[in-house]
Amino acid sequence: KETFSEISPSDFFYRNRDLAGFTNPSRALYSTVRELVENSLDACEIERIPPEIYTRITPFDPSENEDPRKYLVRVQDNGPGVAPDYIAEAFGKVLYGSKYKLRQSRGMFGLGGTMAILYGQITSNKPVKIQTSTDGIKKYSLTLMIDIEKNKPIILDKKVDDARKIKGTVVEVVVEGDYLRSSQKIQEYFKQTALVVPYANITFVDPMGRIYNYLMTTQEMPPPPKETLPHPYGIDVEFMRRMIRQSKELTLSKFMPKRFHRVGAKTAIKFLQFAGLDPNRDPKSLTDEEIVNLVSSMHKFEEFLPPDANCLSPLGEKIFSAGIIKELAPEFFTVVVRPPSAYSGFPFIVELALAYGGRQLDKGIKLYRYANRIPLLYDEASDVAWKVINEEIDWKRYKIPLEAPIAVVVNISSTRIPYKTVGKEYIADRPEIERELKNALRETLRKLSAYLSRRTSEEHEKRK
Amino acid sequence: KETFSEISPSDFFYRNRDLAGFTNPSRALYSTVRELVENSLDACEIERIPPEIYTRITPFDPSENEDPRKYLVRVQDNGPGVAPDYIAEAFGKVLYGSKYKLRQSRGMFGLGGTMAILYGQITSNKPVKIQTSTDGIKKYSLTLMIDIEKNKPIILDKKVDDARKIKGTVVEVVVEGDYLRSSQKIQEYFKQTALVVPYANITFVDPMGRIYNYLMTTQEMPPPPKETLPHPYGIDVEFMRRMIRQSKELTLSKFMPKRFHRVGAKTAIKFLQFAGLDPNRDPKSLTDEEIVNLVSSMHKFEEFLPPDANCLSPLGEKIFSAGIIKELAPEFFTVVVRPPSAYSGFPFIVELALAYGGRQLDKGIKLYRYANRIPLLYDEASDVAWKVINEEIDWKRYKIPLEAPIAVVVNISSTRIPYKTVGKEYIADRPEIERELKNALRETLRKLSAYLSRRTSEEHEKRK
Ligand SMILES: Nc1ncnc2c1ncn2[C@@H]1O[C@H](COP(=O)(O)OP(=O)(O)OP(=O)(O)O)[C@@H](O)[C@H]1O
Ligand SMILES: Nc1ncnc2c1ncn2[C@@H]1O[C@H](COP(=O)(O)OP(=O)(O)OP(=O)(O)O)[C@@H](O)[C@H]1O
Ligand SMILES: [Mg+2]
Ligand SMILES: [Mg+2]
Repeated sequence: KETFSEISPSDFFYRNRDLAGFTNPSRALYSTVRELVENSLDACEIERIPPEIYTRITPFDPSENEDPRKYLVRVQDNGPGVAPDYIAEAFGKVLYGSKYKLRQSRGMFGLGGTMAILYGQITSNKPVKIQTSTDGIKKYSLTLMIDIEKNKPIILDKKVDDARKIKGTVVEVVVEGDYLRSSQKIQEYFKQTALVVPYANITFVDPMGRIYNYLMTTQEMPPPPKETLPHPYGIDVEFMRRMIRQSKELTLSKFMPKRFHRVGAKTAIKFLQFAGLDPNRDPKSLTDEEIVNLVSSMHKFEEFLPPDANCLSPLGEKIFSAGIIKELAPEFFTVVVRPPSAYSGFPFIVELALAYGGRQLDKGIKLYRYANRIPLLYDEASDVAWKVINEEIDWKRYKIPLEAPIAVVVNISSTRIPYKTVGKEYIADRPEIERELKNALRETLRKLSAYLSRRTSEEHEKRK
Repeated sequence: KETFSEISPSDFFYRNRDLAGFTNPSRALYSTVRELVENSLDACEIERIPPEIYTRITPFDPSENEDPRKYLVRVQDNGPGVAPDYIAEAFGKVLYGSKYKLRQSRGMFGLGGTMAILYGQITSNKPVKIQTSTDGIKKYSLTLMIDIEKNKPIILDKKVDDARKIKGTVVEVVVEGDYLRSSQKIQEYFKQTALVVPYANITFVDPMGRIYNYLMTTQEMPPPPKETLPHPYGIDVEFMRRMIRQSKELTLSKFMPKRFHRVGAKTAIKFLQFAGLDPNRDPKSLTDEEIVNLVSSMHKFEEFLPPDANCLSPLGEKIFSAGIIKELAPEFFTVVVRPPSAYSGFPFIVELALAYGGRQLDKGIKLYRYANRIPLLYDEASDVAWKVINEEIDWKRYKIPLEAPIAVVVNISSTRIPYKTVGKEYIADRPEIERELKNALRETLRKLSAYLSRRTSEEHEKRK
């Protein structure tokens, strides 16, 4: 009597677009901007191209003169572009992309940019226009819509022109937005982004034509993140089965070092003995039961080296400090870069800055959160960093006055950020991440505490 | 240089299973139980079968004697069963189900039960066993696994037996769980579920063999929710296009009343005039531009009747009060059932109980949240109800003492609950829902305030 049906992933995210941050015109305008800008930044950084990102929001329909209304959102970058074979699906298909690998990047789900286009389509009925060139010779211009029920692009127009030596990508989408309500968040997004990418030129032109320019303050770019191998502690049975299926190694003793992160030949042999498996076995000959045993032994074996964070690209003290000084101009600040750690086999690095005083900071604690250099501006109270600040640290112990003007700036770099939502709003309280944040905050609080007591005693000296 | 790939929706939720509430063994054991129990309750209620739901968690591998370890989770119901053609895909395919319609139910995404099975498979490598009978004559037993990369079931075994007059469904899955850490939440889940389904027999047997029995206290079941038509205020261009494609009506004047909620023939004509469209037009003849105009006119036309909540199935004061008395035994309580409201065209009803005193309530405000009768036990601080209690209500104004023993119990019924996460942890702060919660809490606070002042003056009288 009940009727069953299947829906495509684009249909699922269309029906449940609030999961992805496209709740209402104000929030959706913000999400459209952030998803496209993050795609551009990722693209430039992977190729180590100093990013030039230009975003413009323009009212689209002159007959509409108050929010919410349609806006043309245009994001242009000087990145590596998208190769012609992939353009339509990169933008017109959900769960499709180039970031399904173990490498630090802002993108990870394969749906952000496509969601912005989908939202534009269902609110304005306008197709998206993509222009892109990978070589500065040929520029491809596609006008496309998404077949939401089938999760595939519908190409309405396609042409090839002379790219006139310009490489990069332009995305133009028309969305129902509410700039009045989201302007503060959008401006904050650009301001906070610029803080952590001082090697980029970021320009934002708002609907009134006002230009916000964040010029680069350094030429040197951080080394791009490297793709890495999975770590034994993060493996489950499904993953192991896939690795075995794809492996070309003829023995377990060759398979382990080749396919796993930081597993040397000696460690492999030692581990296989621990797991009770013959090192000369062909991985493809393992039975299901043996695979289960292999995985559970991997989790129990204590002699694997911890994940190496060499694949990661943290901000580094220099860039981080420069951003703090530029944006917050504090009287005092201290930066700590924690040693690499890992959760579930994924390496991560916590960087934390604690800033005090100066004319810009207001009384009380203001938290700035970044994950892989993305500013997180929503759902602060649900984030692990907020939890640490408010529940795990006893500020009185460090003699910090209650209304002191404080800013805590956190950046987490990882091959996988444990967001709790598809809209990448806040980070789950994984115990290892919580611990690193706590340690980082304590380190910086000790330094601030020392500074404040020095300052107090110097003031006493002066008065005598 | 960048390589592109597509992943299936099951692969997406496998890689991102924390989005769906399968973060770690403790949380995943909870999610496994809740997803299966909610499927059983939905199935029984839709057919108005007084639910008999039996859940047992048993340690699976005797060689494992401490958490986390494998558990066999078995959930059995006396529901309508699943028809043989659909069994494999209902359980072995993500984004597949019978709840993709505009009708109140606990399930809505088409992936909960399948995620429990997927999680079991990747942590225990054991297939799931499903037994089901729709007629009490034939019982189908399927042993299946999920092909996660292709999002389809792999049937390992299938047989048909005599069902011996027993209808219903049994699901048996083996998962890596941590009962030590999740026992409190799991027990709380059953306790709070039983509070709102007094017409059900709920039994839970824990790993130690302890039996928790929640016996039915009433035979009468609420009328099952009815499927309803979409409301004009909730329509977007994509949805309209689909409706037009599926419509059989030959004119707009017939299409509107037939396909939309509470749009009568007269209102349809009036609206079409407002939208500047000929009522005799064939809906399929509308151009894209006209469809956009139709949708935007729908949002602007102010004479549509608001969504009718007749399709909804709220608890009702009787059932709600019985549950409050049974579970909280308060000194005083008051229940308010708000009039029907709507957000984005989706009808909803807020029911709120405010309880005070008695031996069971602790000092301070304890919040119990339900959505379509599902107890929500996680992420309280992110929920709209919490926001209303803590930020939108001035408790001092009602002269409620600071440490008063208070419980606030909220149930929201809707054809679509605006969860912010796939794991159905908490509800988004939609303005209409926030407003209804605020009004409900104010109503009950006035009554509690009156009660407390009466009680205080009576005590003064006694002392004289
Ligand atoms: N400006 C751009 N320049 C180059 N490639 C791009 C650009 N924008 C998108 N892409 C490509 O399109 C793919 C899909 O983008 P989309 O935003 O939908 O997903 P994602 O970035 O992989 O993941 P997420 O959902 O987390 O954003 C990207 O993986 C990238 O390869
Ligand atoms: N015990 C049961 N009795 C009858 N039908 C069931 C039962 N369990 C599952 N089903 C069917 O299987 C379908 C898929 O279940 P699943 O939990 O994966 O998704 P859902 O309940 O539709 O949505 P959600 O992801 O929100 O739970 C259901 O829609 C229902 O039709
Ligand atoms: Mg992206
Ligand atoms: Mg379900």
